[in-house]
Amino acid sequence: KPRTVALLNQKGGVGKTTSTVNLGAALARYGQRVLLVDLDPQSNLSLHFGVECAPEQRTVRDLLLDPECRVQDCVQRARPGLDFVPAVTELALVEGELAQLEGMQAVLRDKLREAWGDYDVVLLDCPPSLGVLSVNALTVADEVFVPMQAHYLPLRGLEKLLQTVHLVSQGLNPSIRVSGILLCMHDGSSSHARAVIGEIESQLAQFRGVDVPWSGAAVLDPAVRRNIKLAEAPSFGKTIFDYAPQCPGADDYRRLALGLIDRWGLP
Amino acid sequence: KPRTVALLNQKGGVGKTTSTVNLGAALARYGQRVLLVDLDPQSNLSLHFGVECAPEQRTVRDLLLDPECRVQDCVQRARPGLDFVPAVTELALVEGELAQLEGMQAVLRDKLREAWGDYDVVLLDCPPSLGVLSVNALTVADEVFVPMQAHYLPLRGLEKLLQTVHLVSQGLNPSIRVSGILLCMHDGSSSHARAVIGEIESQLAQFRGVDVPWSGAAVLDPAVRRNIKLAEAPSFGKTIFDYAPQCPGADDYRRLALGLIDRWGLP
Ligand SMILES: Nc1ncnc2c1ncn2[C@@H]1O[C@H](COP(=O)(O)OP(=O)(O)OP(=O)(O)O)[C@@H](O)[C@H]1O
Ligand SMILES: Nc1ncnc2c1ncn2[C@@H]1O[C@H](COP(=O)(O)OP(=O)(O)OP(=O)(O)O)[C@@H](O)[C@H]1O
Ligand SMILES: [Mg+2]
Ligand SMILES: [Mg+2]
Repeated sequence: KPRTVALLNQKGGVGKTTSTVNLGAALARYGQRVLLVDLDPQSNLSLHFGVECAPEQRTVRDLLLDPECRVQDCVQRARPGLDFVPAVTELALVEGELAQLEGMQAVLRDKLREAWGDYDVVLLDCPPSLGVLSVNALTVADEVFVPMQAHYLPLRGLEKLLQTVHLVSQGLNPSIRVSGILLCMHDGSSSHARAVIGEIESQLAQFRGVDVPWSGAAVLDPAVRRNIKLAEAPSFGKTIFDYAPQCPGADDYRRLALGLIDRWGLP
Repeated sequence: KPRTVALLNQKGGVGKTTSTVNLGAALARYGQRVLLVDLDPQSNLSLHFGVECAPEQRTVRDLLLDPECRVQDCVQRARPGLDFVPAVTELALVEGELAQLEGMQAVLRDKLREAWGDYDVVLLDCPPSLGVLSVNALTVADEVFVPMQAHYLPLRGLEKLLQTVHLVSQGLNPSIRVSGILLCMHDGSSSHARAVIGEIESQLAQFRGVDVPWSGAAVLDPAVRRNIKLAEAPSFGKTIFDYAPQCPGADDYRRLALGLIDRWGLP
C-alpha cells in the first residue's frame, strides 16, 4: 500500500493545496511515484497545474459516483512521476449524491485500492470542511498532516479537527494517525506565531502516551516560510520547482520531502 | 431597512471574519447601530469576541430552525452599538436540516426583518462555501463585499462566486448587488498583487453597463494591509480598536467605514 496522507484543515486558506502540490512535486523529484487527489470543489489543485477540465475528462466526482469508473480512467500526468486526479465544481453536489449510497465514506478507499501498486505516495487535498469528502479522505489515509498558519483563529479549529479524526479512528479507519502540524505562510520573527506554536506544542504534549490518534503528533520541521513565489507559481500552472527552484519556499518543501522519505524508509 | 451586507468568498482564509468584526466595530464607533451575524460553523466571529456559547445560549442555528426563535432571543451585546448573533459547530448540520423546509433560502431574511428597526447596518459573516447558509445571506443582503487576497488561486474562485450571486438575483433577491472587492492581507509592494488587481479590474470593467449584479463593482478603497496585530487581536477577544487602535489595520478599517457611511448617506 502506498503511504497515504490527507492534508486536512477545515480552516480555509491555510496552505493545503500549496503543500499538496509542492510536497508531491518534491517527492516525485526524489524518485517517488506520487499520486495527488483533488477533493475540493474549488479545484485549486487542478488549477495549480493549469488544468481546466475538458467536458469528457473524468474527475474525482466520476470516481466517487460511477461504480465503473477506475482511478486509471481519471489520472492525468502532471510531471514525471507525479500524477493527479482532478476535481470539478459539481463535486460540491457529491455530499448529497453520496448520501444515498451504502458505506458512502469508504468509496474513495475502495477505488484507490486498485491503484496501490502504481504509487509509493498518495496525497489527498481536502476542501475547507469536515464533510463527507474529507471523511472519505480520512477513511483511506494512513496519516494526517494539518497545514495551518500559526495564528489564533486557525488554532481554535484544531480541537474540532482532532475530534473528527478520533471519530473516524473508532470505526471507519482504526489505524489513522495525525502525524503532524505543517506550519505554512510562517513568519518566524513574529512573537504571536511563537506564542501560538507554544500553545500547539503544549496541547499536543498532554496526549503523549494517551490512546488517541494524535498521541505522536508534533509540529513538522521545517515550517514553510511565507514567500510570494509560492503564490505566484500557480498563475503559470507551475510547481515551485519549475517556477523558482532556489527560493526559500522550494527549499522548505524539499527539506520536508527528504524528512518524509527518511521517516517512511522509502528508497 | 438597515443596510445589509454579506461578506462572502468561498475561498477560505481570505479575511471575511476579520473584516466583519473590524468593519462592524468601526461603524459602531462612528455611531451606527450594527448587527453582525455569524453564519460559519467554525464560529470564528463568536471566538473573535471571546465568546464560547453556553449551552442555553440561543444561536443562529436556533434562529434558522426554530420557528418561535426571534433575533432578539439570540443577540449578544459585544460593544456599545455592536450586537452579534453567535454560531455553533452544529450549524454544519443545518444544510441537511433546512433542506426539508419550504423556502429554506429565505428563512434568515424573514427572521431579520423583525429586527430592522433596531439597526442601521447588518453584516453577515459567511462560511467558506456557496451552500445554503451563504444563499440565505445572499437572499437578505442588499450588497456583497468579496474579501480576498490579491493572489492567483483566490482570483479563480471569483467567477463561480459571481455566478452564484447572479442565480440569486434572478429569483430569490432581484435587487442584490456586488459592490466591491475588499482586498485583505494586502502587500502593496508585491508585483504579483498588482498584476492580480489589474486582472480583477479588467474582469469587472467588461461588465460596465451590462445587466448583471456586479456591473457597478470595483475594488474598494483602501485595501486592508497585512498587519500581524489583526491576527493577534482575536486571541484576546478584542477588536483591532481595543487592541491596537493606532496600527495600520485599525486605520484601514476606519477609513473603509467612513467611506461607507458617506456612500450610504448615513447620519
Ligand atoms: N508559504 C506561502 N507563502 C505565501 N503564500 C502562500 C504560501 N502558501 C500558500 N500561499 C498562498 O495563500 C493562499 C492560500 O493557500 P492555499 O490555497 O494553498 O490554501 P488552502 O488551505 O488550500 O485553501 P482552501 O481552504 O481554500 O482550500 C493562496 O493564494 C496561496 O497561493
Ligand atoms: N490584514 C490582515 N493581516 C494579517 N492577518 C490577517 C489579516 N486579516 C486576517 N488575518 C488573519 O488571517 C487568517 C484568516 O482570516 P479570517 O479568519 O478573517 O478569514 P476568513 O475568510 O474568515 O476564513 P474562513 O474562510 O476560514 O472563514 C486569520 O488568522 C486572521 O487573523
Ligand atoms: Mg485548497
Ligand atoms: Mg471566517
